[in-house]
Amino acid sequence: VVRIEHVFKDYQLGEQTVQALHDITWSIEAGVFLAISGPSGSGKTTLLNLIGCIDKPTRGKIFINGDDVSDMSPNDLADLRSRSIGFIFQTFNLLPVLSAAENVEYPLLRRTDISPEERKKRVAYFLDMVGLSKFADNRPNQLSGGQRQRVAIARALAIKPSIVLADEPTANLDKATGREILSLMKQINRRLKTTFIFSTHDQKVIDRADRLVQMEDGYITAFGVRNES
Amino acid sequence: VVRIEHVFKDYQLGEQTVQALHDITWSIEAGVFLAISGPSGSGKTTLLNLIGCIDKPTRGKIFINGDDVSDMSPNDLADLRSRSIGFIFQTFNLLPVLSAAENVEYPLLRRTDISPEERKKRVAYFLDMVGLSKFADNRPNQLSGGQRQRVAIARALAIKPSIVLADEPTANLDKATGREILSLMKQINRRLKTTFIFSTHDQKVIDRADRLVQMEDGYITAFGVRNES
Ligand SMILES: Nc1ncnc2c1ncn2[C@@H]1O[C@H](COP(=O)(O)OP(=O)(O)OP(=O)(O)O)[C@@H](O)[C@H]1O
Ligand SMILES: Nc1ncnc2c1ncn2[C@@H]1O[C@H](COP(=O)(O)OP(=O)(O)OP(=O)(O)O)[C@@H](O)[C@H]1O
Ligand SMILES: [Mg+2]
Ligand SMILES: [Mg+2]
Repeated sequence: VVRIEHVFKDYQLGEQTVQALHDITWSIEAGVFLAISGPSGSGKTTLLNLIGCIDKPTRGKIFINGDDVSDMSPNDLADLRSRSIGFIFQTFNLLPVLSAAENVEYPLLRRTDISPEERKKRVAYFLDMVGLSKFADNRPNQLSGGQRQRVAIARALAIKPSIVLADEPTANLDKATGREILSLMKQINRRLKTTFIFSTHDQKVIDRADRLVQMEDGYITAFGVRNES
Repeated sequence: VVRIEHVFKDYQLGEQTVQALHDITWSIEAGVFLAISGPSGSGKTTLLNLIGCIDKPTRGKIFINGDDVSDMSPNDLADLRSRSIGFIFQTFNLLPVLSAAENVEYPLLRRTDISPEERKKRVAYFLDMVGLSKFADNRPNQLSGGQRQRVAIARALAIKPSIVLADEPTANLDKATGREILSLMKQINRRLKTTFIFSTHDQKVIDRADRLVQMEDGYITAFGVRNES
């Protein structure tokens, strides 16, 4: 469902060029529960941003569902993201003037195929799934760190995308809440065959993944497959 | 070093009053390594903000080094914070237009007792301690999540404060980096007798704490003391 071919990502820093990703080549099968781990600064977020089409590689190609994303217009990419890719950002990126419910609803507004009633139903359902029904009207600055993270999670899941990109989705959650969220995602993965791609430092997530990738200094250093029941 | 007496914190949410903290009474001895744990939304950040004097209780009193902070002017509080309290925020709160080094230096600019040479020395020293010497000139948007977290940590430690308030300082760090940062803080705690107060979901931090507090729904539900070598 995701194919990455000889992808490089460079950043300019003053006069220097920083190589954040080197020669990444990789295929991700549909329906996997994949964890990318690696030290701070190793390139996990950079890679997720390229797969999520919110950034472009310096070299190389990325294919989502078989389509070359470098051929797509900004409008096509925005459509792709609102239909197929749910992104849970490391820094949440909630809209401060909107309530929790409005934040969850926001990406659905673009979807002409979803009725207003269906939209409201999904918002209520996913806020409930992450334990935040009582906080639907709170704005982000009226929420704790872990509550904001859960709004970001509900927002990505409510799209019912084919691919969920989750950048450290449990970093700000206590163990019990983290386990609940992980089980929710596993359920969705099993029932709807949604592909989950995590960047994570959390051993709980790594333990429940069926594919593992290790990164270091912008390289992929190991691939692992686990046969899970 | 910190005394909290019958502290309550309420928030207005539309017509409702949300009680985020109930009747917190607690004394924290100088030089402890204290971890506050509890579910997402239980009030940890709220409590840290009150101890750090960046918020005021709705009722009750807070004493820092014996002084009642409700008597202090905004200027006195700002001085107190720039001298005695290092705060590592859950959302880092770095200044986007400044480099990593400038962000670490920022609270020191207010300190007329520290020479420019001493300031530069401290910035270099603490950036090195958190493994970011090579990233001194990067701005926050040119840093990974864990790198930003480490800049926030260096910024708080460079003040050499008597109290460090750390709101989930390892949430975005891989295990190895998290352990290094924790050992650094333990060293500072032992050598300089700095008081460390953590809000955390990380078992590694809890395991190295000599005082533990559990919170739930705005109440303290348990206190623990560990006799550590
Ligand atoms: N705009 C930029 N300019 C220069 N360097 C950058 C920029 N963005 C990221 N980097 C560098 O790219 C490297 C990879 O960053 P990335 O955010 O992908 O790391 P990460 O694996 O997600 O780390 P963490 O676990 O800390 O979140 C880092 O060393 C970072 O300093
Ligand atoms: N400005 C506000 N208005 C209304 N409610 C608020 C406001 N700020 C915080 N709250 C509520 O106060 C409670 C405690 O929040 P706090 O940020 O202290 O939790 P926390 O223990 O730090 O959680 P986490 O582990 O998720 O970071 C939460 O339920 C939150 O929704
Ligand atoms: Mg990252
Ligand atoms: Mg918090």
